[in-house]
Amino acid sequence: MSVVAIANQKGGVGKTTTAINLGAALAALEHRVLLVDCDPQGNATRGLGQQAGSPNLYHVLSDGVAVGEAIRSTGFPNLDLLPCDRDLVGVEVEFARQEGWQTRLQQSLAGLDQEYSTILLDCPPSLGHLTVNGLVAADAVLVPLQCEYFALEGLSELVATIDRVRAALNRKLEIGGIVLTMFDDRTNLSRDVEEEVRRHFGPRVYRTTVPRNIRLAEAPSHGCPVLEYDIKCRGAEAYLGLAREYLGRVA
Amino acid sequence: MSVVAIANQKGGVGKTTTAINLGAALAALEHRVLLVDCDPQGNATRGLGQQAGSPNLYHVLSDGVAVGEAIRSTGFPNLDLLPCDRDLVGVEVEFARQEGWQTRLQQSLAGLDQEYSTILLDCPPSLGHLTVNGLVAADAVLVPLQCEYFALEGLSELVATIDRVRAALNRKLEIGGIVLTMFDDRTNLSRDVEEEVRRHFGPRVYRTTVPRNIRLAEAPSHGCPVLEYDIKCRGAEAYLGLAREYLGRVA
Ligand SMILES: Nc1ncnc2c1ncn2[C@@H]1O[C@H](COP(=O)(O)OP(=O)(O)OP(=O)(O)O)[C@@H](O)[C@H]1O
Ligand SMILES: Nc1ncnc2c1ncn2[C@@H]1O[C@H](COP(=O)(O)OP(=O)(O)OP(=O)(O)O)[C@@H](O)[C@H]1O
Ligand SMILES: [Mg+2]
Ligand SMILES: [Mg+2]
Repeated sequence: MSVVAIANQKGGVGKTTTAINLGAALAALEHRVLLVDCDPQGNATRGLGQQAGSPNLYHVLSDGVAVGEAIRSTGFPNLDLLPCDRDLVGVEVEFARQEGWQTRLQQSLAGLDQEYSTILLDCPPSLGHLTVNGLVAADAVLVPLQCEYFALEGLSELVATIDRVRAALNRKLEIGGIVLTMFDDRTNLSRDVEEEVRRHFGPRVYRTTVPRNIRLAEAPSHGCPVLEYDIKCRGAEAYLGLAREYLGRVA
Repeated sequence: MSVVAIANQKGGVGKTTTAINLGAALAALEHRVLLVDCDPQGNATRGLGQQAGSPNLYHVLSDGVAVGEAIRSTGFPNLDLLPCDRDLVGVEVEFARQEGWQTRLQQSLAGLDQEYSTILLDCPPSLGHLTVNGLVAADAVLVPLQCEYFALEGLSELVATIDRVRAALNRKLEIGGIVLTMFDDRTNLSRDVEEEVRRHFGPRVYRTTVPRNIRLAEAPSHGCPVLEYDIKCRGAEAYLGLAREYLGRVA
């Protein structure tokens, strides 16, 4: 089983869109996938047409409820969800006062090896307690990177945080890969950012890039992954390609 | 003097782009503007071609350094900057352990009435201590709203937070307006979101919408507002129109 944190403190770069659609693509390729919504915005939960209900991730992290009681099916074969909602913010406050909070998610997810081949963690746009919990629980980080200036600026900070977590809390943590998102091949900006990222991070950058494609933004309002909403669109093609490249890398 | 918090916990909706370019447009219309970068990402600082240096906002909030010592000129007439960088994250941790932290920014900005007609606060993508500090210091909130599903989903949470801050900490706080950003009139998604937001929030939604315009995403890599980078583009036109509409509302 691999646990992958989908993280980037820059907002709106495609973390949730990647978590939902890479998850669904891996599930379509017959892999058992669990998507954990670690962002109190609850976008991964809502984007799959679900409500958090109870128990959810808050109860798992705060009250020690068994993870199996909070996991729900999504209706999409091989893709399950551990949902959350705004209440998850409470964990940020509670963790600030506790010792040993860093490994709470890691401990909750232990023992799911037999049930899932991949667990994806959708992280919030910050480097706070919830994202750190995700980085400690993960084997690797998948970094969605919007091909724009502010997103590029924030990359060094994210890499520094990953290095700190690896040194102090999770020796196995590595950058599994950087995925270029919202790529618009008609603009110099996208191409310039791509060139700089590939020059700097080399083979850690996925060959597959995700184009800007309105169908990806429409699918969540229908409560389903893009593979279900419009399998022929460029967004669906990109995430299937990304899933195949991901599997090639972890094999 | 008006203090306006530019806030929305949804990531990547155009908070920083609105702070920089509305600020520059008001400055171009001969209003003295101070832009305060309240986001540890430091995007408003970098987007204006500046470095945080020292002292910066962290030192003002944490060590009580006088705000005047941290304010810098931007080179753009009538637009000054109170910069920050990653160190500002320290404030989130320190505030969690203190009483009365909510009014720290409000107190720091008091006494600037003679120098500026408008102070804009660029908030991070969260509803944590820094954003609450911004909401307590503000007279009104300007909410940039990306015309997409996840952004719409998060609006009720933001409104609830504003109501809580008004009731407990800042009686004068109101929603100054909602600005539709990254509007793409070729897509149904943008039009559907616009229709729903105008139906629900009525006159609180600015008539001016900001179109998706690549020049807005290019300008920060040149370290200047779009008015300086390409005054003839649709992005510059939109923010000048927004500035005029804003002035008409506060007059
Ligand atoms: N490749 C794409 N093409 C077009 N729209 C996209 C694409 N990827 C994401 N989007 C849309 O862009 C917006 C931001 O994406 P998303 O919410 O997935 O980012 P995020 O990093 O999870 O944001 P946050 O930082 O708030 O968690 C959403 O409205 C989403 O539907
Ligand atoms: N109207 C627009 N047209 C095209 N690109 C835009 C527009 N507004 C903002 N952008 C670009 O979209 C990205 C997100 O915008 P921005 O960083 O201003 O959002 P934000 O809400 O401040 O993000 P965060 O939540 O991380 O603080 C940036 O790369 C920016 O340059
Ligand atoms: Mg997200
Ligand atoms: Mg910003």
